[in-house]
Amino acid sequence: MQVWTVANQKGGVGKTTSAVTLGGYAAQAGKRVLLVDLDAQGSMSCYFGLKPQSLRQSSAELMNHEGPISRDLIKDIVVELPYEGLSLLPSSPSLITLERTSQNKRGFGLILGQVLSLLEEDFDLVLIDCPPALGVLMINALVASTRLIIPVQAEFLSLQGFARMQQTVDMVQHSLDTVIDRVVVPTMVDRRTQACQQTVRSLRNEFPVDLWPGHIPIDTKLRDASRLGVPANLYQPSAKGVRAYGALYRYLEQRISSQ
Amino acid sequence: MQVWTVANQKGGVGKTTSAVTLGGYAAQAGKRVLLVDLDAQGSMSCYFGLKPQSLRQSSAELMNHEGPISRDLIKDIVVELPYEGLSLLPSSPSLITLERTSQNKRGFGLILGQVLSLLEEDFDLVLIDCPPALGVLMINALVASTRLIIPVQAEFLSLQGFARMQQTVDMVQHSLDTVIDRVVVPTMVDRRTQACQQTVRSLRNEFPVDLWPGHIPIDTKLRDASRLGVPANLYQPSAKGVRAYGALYRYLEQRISSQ
Ligand SMILES: Nc1ncnc2c1ncn2[C@@H]1O[C@H](COP(=O)(O)OP(=O)(O)OP(=O)(O)O)[C@@H](O)[C@H]1O
Ligand SMILES: Nc1ncnc2c1ncn2[C@@H]1O[C@H](COP(=O)(O)OP(=O)(O)OP(=O)(O)O)[C@@H](O)[C@H]1O
Ligand SMILES: [Mg+2]
Ligand SMILES: [Mg+2]
Repeated sequence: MQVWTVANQKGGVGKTTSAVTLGGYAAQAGKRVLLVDLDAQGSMSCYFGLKPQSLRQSSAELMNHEGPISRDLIKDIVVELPYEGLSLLPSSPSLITLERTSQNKRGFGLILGQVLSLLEEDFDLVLIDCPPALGVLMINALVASTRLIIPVQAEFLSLQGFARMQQTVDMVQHSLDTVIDRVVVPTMVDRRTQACQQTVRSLRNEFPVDLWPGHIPIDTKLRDASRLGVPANLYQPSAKGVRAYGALYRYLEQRISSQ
Repeated sequence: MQVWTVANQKGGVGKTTSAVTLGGYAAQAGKRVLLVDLDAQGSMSCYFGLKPQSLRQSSAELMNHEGPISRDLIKDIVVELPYEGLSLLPSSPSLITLERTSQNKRGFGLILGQVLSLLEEDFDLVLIDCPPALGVLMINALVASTRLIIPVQAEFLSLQGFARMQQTVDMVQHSLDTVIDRVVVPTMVDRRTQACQQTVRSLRNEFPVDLWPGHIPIDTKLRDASRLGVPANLYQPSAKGVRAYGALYRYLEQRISSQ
């Protein structure tokens, strides 16, 4: 089972859109996919028409759970989506209190990893959507992952927090003595503006190894898909932004086999 | 002294851009303006060329301070910007730990209000930029404020967390027995897309009282200004997105006098 985290503490860079759309392509390729919503605002859960504030159980119950967690409990909380091969572990607003309450619990960073290890037989790929913050939830996701996908909007304010993001990943990698494969994905690229092209070029200079050679263009079809609650690859596969995510998914698959 | 908070837990909706650009217009109108960066990722500080990770002192020192805070200490930390009437209380990455460490401190939500009350004689307007999260930093900002400006991107994923934002503000208002004037500002509106116009219309139905009758259009000049570190009203005052912020500033000023 592969576990991919999609994270960046900068807000609005396309984390949720990337996690859902890649999940859609993986399911279409025949994989059994689990989407995990770790963001208290619940964009990924809302994308599929769920109301995080009224769900009885969510990812927060698993993270907050006292005592051992059984596979049956997790399977109870996971929602099967009406799209072949796609399931969702929804979020709830109470995730926000975890930042504060988990401070003193030893080993709190390992919980999500333990939960997902119980699902080895059930899924081929897990995609985790993170909130825009460098907190305990992102640490949990990094610890549980084999790969980190970092969507970056190709413009000034979005690049500022980037170096700190890398430091957090280095710290997690160092303390676990593992390697997390990092892939940086330029998103919402508007070819028409000069500034955008300049930023993509400087990204290539700064991160030659981790940067995906392609980019995701601005495409309103990706927004329309979120409003309709359909993975973009099933909604408008020929749209340019959607096709770009298809190319990204194939790149990530091929990158696994050559690791 | 007026204190305006700019907040929305949804990421990338234009909080930092709104706080800086409104601050620029207020300074141009002769006000003494303090910009406060409460976001650990420090977009507002980066906007003006500061490096939050290497600042010796920041808003985090004030929020973490043991014992009484003097006006001199605050004035030491505040940076005068090279633009007439504009000063900045910068952020630092250590703000992120406040979410976790402040849990047990009684009255932690009141600290920022106490700090700003020491500056009554020094500034006419304070604009607070918040991180994309419903946490203790946003609570601090709301407690210290007379007004809340909520930028909302006119599209599906951005509207989902909106109701919860309103609940948080209701809770703060109720516990302090005060009224915070709320103004919802549609941002990054792209008139060309059908979905956008539909969403702005549904915003008007849902929040008839609090919604600013105008909107901020998509305008790359606002991004260019952030890259150059210049308030947008001084960089390209005739650009359509910049002019829209001018209209918003005038609306907010007139709304004060009629309260
Ligand atoms: N390539 C694209 N073209 C056009 N719009 C896009 C694109 N990618 C994402 N969007 C839209 O931009 C907005 C932000 O995207 P999204 O919510 O996925 O970002 P996020 O990083 O998950 O935000 P948050 O930090 O709040 O979690 C959404 O309205 C989404 O529909
Ligand atoms: N009206 C606009 N037109 C075009 N670009 C805009 C507009 N307003 C903001 N932007 C750009 O969109 C991006 C997001 O804006 P900004 O960083 O101000 O949002 P934010 O809500 O503060 O994000 P965060 O949640 O990370 O704090 C920035 O690159 C900014 O330059
Ligand atoms: Mg998201
Ligand atoms: Mg910001």
